[in-house]
Amino acid sequence: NVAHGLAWSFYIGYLKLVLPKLEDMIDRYRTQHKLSILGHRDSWRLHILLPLNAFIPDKLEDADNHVNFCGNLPEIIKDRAGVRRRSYKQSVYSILDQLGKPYHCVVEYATPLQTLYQMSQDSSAGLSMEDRRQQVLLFYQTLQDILEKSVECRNRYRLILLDDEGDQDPHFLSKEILKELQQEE
Amino acid sequence: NVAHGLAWSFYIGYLKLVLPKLEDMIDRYRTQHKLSILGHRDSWRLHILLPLNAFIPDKLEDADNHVNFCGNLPEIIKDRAGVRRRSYKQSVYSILDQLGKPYHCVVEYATPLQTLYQMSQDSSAGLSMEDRRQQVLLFYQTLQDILEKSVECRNRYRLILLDDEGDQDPHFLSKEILKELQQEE
Ligand SMILES: Nc1nc(=O)c2ncn([C@@H]3O[C@@H]4COP(=O)(O)O[C@H]5[C@@H](O)[C@H](n6cnc7c(N)ncnc76)O[C@@H]5COP(=O)(O)O[C@@H]3[C@@H]4O)c2[nH]1
Repeated sequence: NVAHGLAWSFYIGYLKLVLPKLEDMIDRYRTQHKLSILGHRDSWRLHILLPLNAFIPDKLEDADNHVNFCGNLPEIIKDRAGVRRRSYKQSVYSILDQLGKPYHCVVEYATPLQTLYQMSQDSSAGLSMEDRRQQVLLFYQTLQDILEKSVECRNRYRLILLDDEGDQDPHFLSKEILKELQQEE
Repeated sequence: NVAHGLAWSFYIGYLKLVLPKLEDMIDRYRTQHKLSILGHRDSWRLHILLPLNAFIPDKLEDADNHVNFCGNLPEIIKDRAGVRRRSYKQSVYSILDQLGKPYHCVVEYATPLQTLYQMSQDSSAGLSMEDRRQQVLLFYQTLQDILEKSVECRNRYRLILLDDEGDQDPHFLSKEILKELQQEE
């Protein structure tokens, strides 16, 4: 069950490290850039996008041009497993609503789903396209369970499951993210 | 089978990206620092340490004080899954032999094994200490199979499996790395 291990790895090797420091990083970012964006502390969370088809572009703009990169949060630097000063950082985006009004948030795709996608493309990996969808759901459920029990990560994340409607609507992604942000405000 | 997914993730999310550029990075490092270290192109590989007990310190010096950090190779910067300008780099170490002569190489532990270790410490992860050892071997075998078939990674890595003698000998790690380096020269 590939997704079980990938969810644990995402938690242990990334979320557990970065989520506890996220509020500080957002605070420093706003101060450094003298910004009044991200005014609602309720949305000071890492919004994690989980597309059911595991198809993940490297730039959010390629999924929806209403999503635009603003800047990176200050990085966390940590010695990890012999790699000195490994860098971890998240990106801030502005999301335009249908009227062109921008909302800001820290958002990214769940990187391990790229592994699932590429495994399904490689016949020697033993993961079919049908299995892949099931594994995305298992990843989502496992991650949800882990994060709910995690004291370090409480209230610092939002998991956003995305179904395939996105293929029809060029602004599906921005609308889905805005639904979440509007619940947070 | 957690290790199967972790091996694919290590390949797809890291080795496939960094190994093809490794020779260039070592070349630039030697040029920038005007160094004659790393004189044997045969050792221009990423030496990947796989301890059977999955116990991985974040600093190699903590495992063996004959292993010393020299510097980081130039970084690779890549947009990944919505994180802009994510940084990837490897560390160069000098390894002292029993006579105090230094040999240099690019080396690190296989980071995903830290996930296995921490999962075995967390009762909700469903991985016992006995399973963990088996999973390390499965990780090693899966990674070996993937890398042997990978055109992009050919000859750019060395997998070094480490058993537990390390607990007895404070210079076990340096000796094991030197055995590999001496075969390469
Ligand atoms: N968004 C995001 N930003 C990050 O900085 C980051 N770092 C890790 N991860 C994801 O968390 C999980 C745990 O990471 P781990 O380091 O144990 O495994 C990593 C690690 O063994 C190796 N790797 C990736 N990036 C680096 C790196 N910069 N240096 C060394 N090793 C790396 O390849 C594995 C897979 O990486 P990703 O496929 O990017 O996803 C990882 C993984 O799902 C990240 N996700």
